[in-house]
Amino acid sequence: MPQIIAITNQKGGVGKTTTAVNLATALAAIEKRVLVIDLDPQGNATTGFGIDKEEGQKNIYHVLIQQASLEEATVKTIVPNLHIVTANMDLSGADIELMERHNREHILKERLNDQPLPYDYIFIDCPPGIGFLTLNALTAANQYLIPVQCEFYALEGLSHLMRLIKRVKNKLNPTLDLNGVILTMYDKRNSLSDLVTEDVKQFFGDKVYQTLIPRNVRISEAPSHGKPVMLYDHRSAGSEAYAHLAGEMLQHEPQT
Amino acid sequence: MPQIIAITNQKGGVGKTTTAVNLATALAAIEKRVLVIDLDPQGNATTGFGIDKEEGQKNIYHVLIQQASLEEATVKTIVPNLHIVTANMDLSGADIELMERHNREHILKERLNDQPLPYDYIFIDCPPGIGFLTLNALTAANQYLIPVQCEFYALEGLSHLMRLIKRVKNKLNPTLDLNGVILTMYDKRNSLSDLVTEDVKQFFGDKVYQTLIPRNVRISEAPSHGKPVMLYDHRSAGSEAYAHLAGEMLQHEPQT
Ligand SMILES: Nc1ncnc2c1ncn2[C@@H]1O[C@H](COP(=O)(O)OP(=O)(O)OP(=O)(O)O)[C@@H](O)[C@H]1O
Ligand SMILES: Nc1ncnc2c1ncn2[C@@H]1O[C@H](COP(=O)(O)OP(=O)(O)OP(=O)(O)O)[C@@H](O)[C@H]1O
Ligand SMILES: [Mg+2]
Ligand SMILES: [Mg+2]
Repeated sequence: MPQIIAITNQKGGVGKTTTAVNLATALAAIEKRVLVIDLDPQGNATTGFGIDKEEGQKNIYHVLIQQASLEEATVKTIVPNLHIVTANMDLSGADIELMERHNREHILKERLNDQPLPYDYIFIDCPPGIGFLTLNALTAANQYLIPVQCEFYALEGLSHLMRLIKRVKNKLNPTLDLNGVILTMYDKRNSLSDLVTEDVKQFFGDKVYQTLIPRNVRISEAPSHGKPVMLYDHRSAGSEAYAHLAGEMLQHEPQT
Repeated sequence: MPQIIAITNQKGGVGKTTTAVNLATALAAIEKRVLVIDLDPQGNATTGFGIDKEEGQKNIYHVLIQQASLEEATVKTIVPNLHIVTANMDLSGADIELMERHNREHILKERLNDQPLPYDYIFIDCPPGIGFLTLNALTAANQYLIPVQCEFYALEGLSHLMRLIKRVKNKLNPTLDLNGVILTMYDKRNSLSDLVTEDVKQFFGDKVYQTLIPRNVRISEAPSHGKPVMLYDHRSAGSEAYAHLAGEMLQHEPQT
């Protein structure tokens, strides 16, 4: 049974996609079999692996409306051991199209349960906001991971996020567990980074990953080359941080 | 007739709220009468002015469900000439609650047309994504303003945004005009900033504001003090940039 981890935070621009792409790559690099599901109509995770979104490929939208199985919509990436189910703007229509469906928040979960999942990890990259797609991700997942940008507004949004998670656990997915919290775009020159780090550690205790992801220009350049930072510049501080994070995640792995 | 400007970009974390708060403040500082409507359940614009979201005052949610008029939900801010209609997480329920309403994208427009609007500028801070709230903002507005972060993913999202705008103009609001594009978090040490700036200028021509908003730590610190950057540190590069932007916006003002 793979670990199905939703990467979520309703605040925009906090590093959800960057974490999905680079953490998945770092785990694949140490021989874990990984699947990334891009569940954001922006399709940034798809672009982060250099894949063309408009190529007519079956994607997560077709899986949700049952025009393709998960397997049919899965493609290889440039990273060995790492597959992806892509997304594009068609996905923004899914919310309205599936409005009348019974148990509409369970659609992704049902599609995942339809067949064997030959992966150790499945990461679901969530869009910003708290909508239909995010609820589907949190219902399908057995864990969730929260990237928190080291900024004030990102900190403020955490209590909302936890209220939403509580509602999801009560009504949709009682087994959903917090995998951890990752601090992103940490900048030691900016006193706000330490303020946020301290507050987050107070709120979440030992659920906060020790690895801090630094603000690193190579991380933000990598997507324009269609590569994860580990392939774009493996010596960079950004690449090393995500490799370190992958190692830390393995230590927390539940003994199965 | 005030200029009603929706500040929008479906990409998260690009500086929508920061632009709404600080541009509005800069215009109010030169005697323009300004209203900010916080249309994001995160309520970041509300916090950006140091206002408590949970205090029980009427907010934009009550306006949309017709439990308060716009006037009843409007409060003063610490900035003279600047009022706000606040938001909190209740707003995330509006989408579902108003699902059955006829012409549901026109609700905000109707509420704005109910009474005189004693303002020169009304800025609507939109949430990330392309949902019910953003469609309401783009239908109520006579102009839209696009903040673009100087990053690759933000650049990639522009063509989606323009497709959405085209649909809005065809179906919901034919008079919607582009006010302009603002480049945010410009960092001259990062070559990506120039790459994005050039591409955006090619795409939008003279609709791109000359003023570049620099990445500036005082801008990101200001919300934790509940103040726009102009009040928090008016000598900072960030404060000056937004003051400069306000001046530029006035030059473009249609002669009414
Ligand atoms: N550690 C980092 N250092 C530098 N830039 C970063 C870092 N992490 C992310 N970025 C950049 O910051 C921007 C926001 O990150 P990203 O798009 O991953 O956030 P997101 O939460 O997925 O956004 P959205 O809410 O739109 O889905 C991107 O342009 C990305 O390249
Ligand atoms: N010019 C700047 N310099 C430094 N930090 C900035 C700048 N502009 C915005 N920020 C910071 O970047 C983060 C994202 O900005 P902001 O929240 O305004 O974006 P947004 O588009 O409103 O996000 P969302 O999509 O979640 O609504 C915030 O923490 C903000 O303080
Ligand atoms: Mg993303
Ligand atoms: Mg915002």
